[in-house]
Amino acid sequence: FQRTIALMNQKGGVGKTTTAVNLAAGVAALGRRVLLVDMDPQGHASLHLGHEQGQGQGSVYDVLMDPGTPIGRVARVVRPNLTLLPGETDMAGVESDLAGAPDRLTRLRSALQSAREQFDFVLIDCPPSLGLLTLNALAAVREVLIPMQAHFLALQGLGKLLETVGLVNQSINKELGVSGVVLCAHDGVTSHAREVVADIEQFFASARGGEGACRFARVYRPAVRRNIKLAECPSFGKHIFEYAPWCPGAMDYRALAEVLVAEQDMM
Amino acid sequence: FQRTIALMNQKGGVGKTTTAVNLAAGVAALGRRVLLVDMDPQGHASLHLGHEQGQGQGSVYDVLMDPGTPIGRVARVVRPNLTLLPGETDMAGVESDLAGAPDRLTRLRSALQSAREQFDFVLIDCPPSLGLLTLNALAAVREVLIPMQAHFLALQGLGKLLETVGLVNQSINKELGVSGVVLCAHDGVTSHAREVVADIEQFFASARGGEGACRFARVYRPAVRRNIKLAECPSFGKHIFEYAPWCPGAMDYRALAEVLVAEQDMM
Ligand SMILES: Nc1ncnc2c1ncn2[C@@H]1O[C@H](COP(=O)(O)OP(=O)(O)OP(=O)(O)O)[C@@H](O)[C@H]1O
Ligand SMILES: Nc1ncnc2c1ncn2[C@@H]1O[C@H](COP(=O)(O)OP(=O)(O)OP(=O)(O)O)[C@@H](O)[C@H]1O
Ligand SMILES: [Mg+2]
Ligand SMILES: [Mg+2]
Repeated sequence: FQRTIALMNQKGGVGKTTTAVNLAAGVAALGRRVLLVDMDPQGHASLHLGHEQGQGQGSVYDVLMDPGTPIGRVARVVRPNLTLLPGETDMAGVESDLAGAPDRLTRLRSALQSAREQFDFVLIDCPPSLGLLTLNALAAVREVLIPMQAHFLALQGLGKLLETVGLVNQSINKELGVSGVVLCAHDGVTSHAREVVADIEQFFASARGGEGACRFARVYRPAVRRNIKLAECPSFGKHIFEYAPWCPGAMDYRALAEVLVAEQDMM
Repeated sequence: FQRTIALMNQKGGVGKTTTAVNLAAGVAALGRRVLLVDMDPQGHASLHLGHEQGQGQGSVYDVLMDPGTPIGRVARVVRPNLTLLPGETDMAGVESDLAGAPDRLTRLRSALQSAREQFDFVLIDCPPSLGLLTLNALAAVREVLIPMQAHFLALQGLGKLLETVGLVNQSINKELGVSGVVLCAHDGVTSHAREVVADIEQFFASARGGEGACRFARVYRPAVRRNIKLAECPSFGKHIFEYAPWCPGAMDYRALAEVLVAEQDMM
């Protein structure tokens, strides 16, 4: 059963890219075939894996401009079991480039159709906004994972995020749902963090049995602890498992990858 | 000599609001009259100080729609020496609301003219983008302070940020310059952080004596250490000095406030 997951949060700097890259790498290491789509014009997920922009190779931009482009032509195998569809600065102009195109929200979805057989997981790293790029990701997947930090101000953005998921779910993607939250850079010791997590879990509990996009959502465990190694490895173009495979950050993302794979076996 | 400072960084979650609020409070506590402008539709700076949106009171939005609005009518004194011009969700639509208005970049500047006599410091908390709201802030101030974290991926956005400041400086605000960087949530122990800081300092050193917007820029000291208290106090509507006045976060922001005030005495 192919799992297609958007890592989204319109708030910046919360851990979307770190989570997308390290979950992709962790799941690939467990033998599943993974496609990682870098939907951010900043191209951080691509940078994180050592990919260099601007060398005339393909990117998500080509696929958005022409959804008939075969994924194989623009994506590249960057690690065993791990294929990257790179992000690129040009994507920043996509709102105007696609303005007026009736299918501008479903271009990525069309393009990924041909990849259904080739990959067990499709993970999409979203930019920090609720614009056209993120909406293309939401239209193309069944699941949303929300990387976030357990801080008071982080909770403030959650309402708007879930509203957007709900809108996409009702209008163009009835299969879309929130699978849950990944806690990033987590400091589990402080009561503040624990209160914020309790708030999120209570909110999800009250969604159970209802009909909203959060009715199956949960807080994923383990939380990913704050660990400087996770901030260092992008500067070497490495994911955490090739940089410091037994550091706390690697242990946490490995455990989360195992959860994602185990869930897939039951789907 | 009035100091007008935009806290800007298009990258999200780097510490703009935490820095804007706690520097404003720190400088006010030293006896200077401070106006804090919340330029973010998220309204986090306002929330941080206990201000509640949507109660029919004024906000930056009124001032952008009609720069003739007296600041005193929409701003409110929230602490001794500290006046807040609140942010509000309506501001998110300002790009379209002001589309085509020839003065849409200088509305905040016009509105703040009348406040020149009333305040020693004007601090503007910017949203995580380089759009119309941030451009209004850049057009209205002489100085830019860049809150950022000493991580590899954080460096990536700096080029675009400085390019934008340079463009505003050349086109609509010849007085605009980068005063420097405030290091937020800093982990001074790791070599990674120290390498990133060294990179920034080297970059600023090479700008000295030139003619660019960074020729007077420096890395402000002290760096603000990571301290959970800084993430907790917004949930109580308090700045750090009324929440935990002797915690490391308070010590660091107090020291930075003293630097800003001492600099003013020499300007
Ligand atoms: N668990 C962690 N421990 C330490 N640092 C972390 C952790 N997770 C993320 N970081 C660092 O925090 C910063 C922000 O993370 P990241 O880039 O993954 O966030 P993002 O949500 O993708 O940001 P953006 O909104 O800009 O796309 C990066 O410098 C990253 O290396
Ligand atoms: N020194 C620090 N120690 C611990 N937590 C911090 C520190 N500085 C900021 N934070 C926390 O990090 C998060 C992001 O900070 P903040 O909201 O100030 O960033 P921002 O740049 O204003 O974000 P945005 O781009 O959304 O406006 C907040 O939850 C804040 O409480
Ligand atoms: Mg990212
Ligand atoms: Mg902010």
